[in-house]
Amino acid sequence: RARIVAVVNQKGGVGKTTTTVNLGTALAAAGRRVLIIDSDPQGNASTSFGIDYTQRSDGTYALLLAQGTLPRPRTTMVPDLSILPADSELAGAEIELVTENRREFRLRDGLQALGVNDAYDVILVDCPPSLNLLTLNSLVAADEVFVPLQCEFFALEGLSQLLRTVDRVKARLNQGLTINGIVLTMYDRRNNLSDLVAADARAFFKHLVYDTVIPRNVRVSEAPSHGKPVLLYDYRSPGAQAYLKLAQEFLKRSRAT
Amino acid sequence: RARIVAVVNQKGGVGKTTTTVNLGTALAAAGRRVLIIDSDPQGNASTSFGIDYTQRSDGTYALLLAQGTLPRPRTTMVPDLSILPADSELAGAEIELVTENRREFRLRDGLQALGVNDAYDVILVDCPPSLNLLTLNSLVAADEVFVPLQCEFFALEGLSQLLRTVDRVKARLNQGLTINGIVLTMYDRRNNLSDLVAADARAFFKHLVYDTVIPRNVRVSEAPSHGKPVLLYDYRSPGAQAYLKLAQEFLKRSRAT
Ligand SMILES: Nc1ncnc2c1ncn2[C@@H]1O[C@H](COP(=O)(O)OP(=O)(O)OP(=O)(O)O)[C@@H](O)[C@H]1O
Ligand SMILES: Nc1ncnc2c1ncn2[C@@H]1O[C@H](COP(=O)(O)OP(=O)(O)OP(=O)(O)O)[C@@H](O)[C@H]1O
Ligand SMILES: [Mg+2]
Ligand SMILES: [Mg+2]
Repeated sequence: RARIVAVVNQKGGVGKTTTTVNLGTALAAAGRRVLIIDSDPQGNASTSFGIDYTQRSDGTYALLLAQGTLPRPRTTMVPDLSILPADSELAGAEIELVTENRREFRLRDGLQALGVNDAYDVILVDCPPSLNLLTLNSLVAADEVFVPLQCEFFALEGLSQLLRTVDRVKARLNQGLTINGIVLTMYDRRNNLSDLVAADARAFFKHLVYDTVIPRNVRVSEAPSHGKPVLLYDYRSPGAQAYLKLAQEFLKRSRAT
Repeated sequence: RARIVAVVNQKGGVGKTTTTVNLGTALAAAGRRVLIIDSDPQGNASTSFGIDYTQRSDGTYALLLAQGTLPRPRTTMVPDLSILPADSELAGAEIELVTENRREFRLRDGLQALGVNDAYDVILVDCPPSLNLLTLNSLVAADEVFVPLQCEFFALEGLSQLLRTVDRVKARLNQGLTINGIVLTMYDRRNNLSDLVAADARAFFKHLVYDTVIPRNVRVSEAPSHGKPVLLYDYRSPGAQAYLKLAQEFLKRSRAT
C-alpha cells in the first residue's frame, strides 16, 4: 500500500516544494516508486521537473473536479518518479470546491479511483502556503503529515496553528492521520537565529524533529531554473547530500513505527 | 486622502510582512501618519510590533465581518504608526466570506466606515500568500499594489499570475487600481542567482522595479523575535538603512505621478 504524505506548512517560503521534489527524488534513488502531486496553483513542483506550461493540463485540477477521464501521472527524468502536475485551472479550484459534494474528500477519492496503491510506494503532496480547501484535501487523503520548518522566527510561530488544524482534521475527517515529522530547512550555521530556532523546535517537538538538517545552499535554489531536482543538478552539493540523508532517515523512521 | 496600498505576492516567504512593517515604520519616520492592516491569519505583522496574542481581538476579522462596533486601530511603539491586528478568528474568515453579501468589498466598506481618510496618510495592507478572498478584499480596497519580489527563481515565475489577477480586479471590481511598483528583496550579492533574477525583473518590468534593493540581512529577520521593526532593533544595519531609502523612493515616486 502506498504511503500518502502531505508536505504542509501554511507559512510561506519554508521549503515545502523544495523538500517534496528533493526528498521524492532521493526516495526514488533509494529504490522506492514515488508519485508527486502538485496541489499548489503556483505549480513550482511541476516547474522543478521541467514540465512546460503547455504540458500541465489534465493534472491535479482534473483529479479534484473529476471531469470525465482520470488524469494520468507523468513520468519525469527521474526513474521511478512520476508527477501529477498543477494545471492552470487549479487557481480556481478553491472557490469551485466550496460548493462541491464531499469537497474535503476529492483528493482521497481521486487517488483511490486512480488506483495508486499498487503502482507506488510513496506519494508526496506539495501543498500551497495556506490552510485552505486544497490543503484540507491533502490532509484528508494523507496517512502522514511532513512539516518543513525554516530556521526563522516566524516559521516557529505558525507551527502551533498548523498542528491544531491537523488535530481537527484527525478528529473529524481522517482518524488515521499521523505526524511523520518536522525537518529543519535553510539552516545557516553563520546565523545565530538558525541555532535558536533549531534548539527551540527540538525542545518543544522532541523526537518529531528529524536529526537530518537541510542547510541553506545556493545550488538548491538554482536547480529549479534548470528544471531539475538538486540531486541531478549537483549531486555532490551540501543540499543534495542532505536530502539523500533525509530520505535514509525517512525510511528508517518508518521501519521503526 | 489616505493612499491605500496592498502589499501582495501569492508566492510565500518573499518579504511581504517584512516590507509592510519596515516600509511603514520608515514612512512614519519621514513624518507620514501610517496605518497597517494585518490581513494575514498568520498575524506576523502583529507579532512584528510585539502585539501579544491576547491583545488581538477586535481586529481585521471584526472589520471584515462587521460585527457590532467597529474595531479601533492600536497605536504601536512607533510614533504615528497604528495597526489593526489579525484576530485569531481571521483564519476562518475566508470560508465565512464566501457566502457574505458584497464579499469582495468588505475591507473597502470597513475602511470607509472607520473614517480612515482623514486620520492617515498611508495605509499598508499585509496580505497572505494566496490569491484568495482576503487578498481580493485588499485589492478591491486598495488604490495601489506594491509587490515584494524575492531574488529567487520561483518568485519571478509567480509574478505573471499575480499581474493577471490585478488586471482582472481592475477590470471588474476596482477601476482605480494601479501598480505602485516592485521591490527586490533578500538580495544576496554573493549569489549569482540574485543578479540573474534582478536583471530579469528589470528587463521585463522596467521602471516598475524600484532602484532601492533590500539586501539579505540577518538583523532584519532577528527583529520580529524582539517585537520591533528593524529600524528600532538596529537602526544602522544594512536592512534598516535600505528600508529608509525605500521610503524615500516611495515618496519621490508618488510625487512624480
Ligand atoms: N536549502 C535551501 N537552500 C537555499 N535555498 C533554498 C533551500 N530550500 C529552499 N530554498 C529556496 O527558498 C525559496 C522557498 O522555498 P520553496 O519555494 O521550496 O518554499 P515553499 O514552502 O514551497 O514556498 P510556498 O510557500 O510559496 O509554496 C525558493 O526560492 C527555494 O529555491
Ligand atoms: N531582507 C531580509 N534579510 C533577511 N531575512 C529576511 C529579509 N526579509 C525577510 N526576511 C525573513 O525571511 C522570512 C520571510 O519573510 P516574510 O515573512 O516577511 O515574507 P512573507 O512574504 O510575508 O511570507 P508569507 O508568504 O508567509 O506571508 C522571514 O523569516 C523574514 O524574517
Ligand atoms: Mg511551494
Ligand atoms: Mg507575511
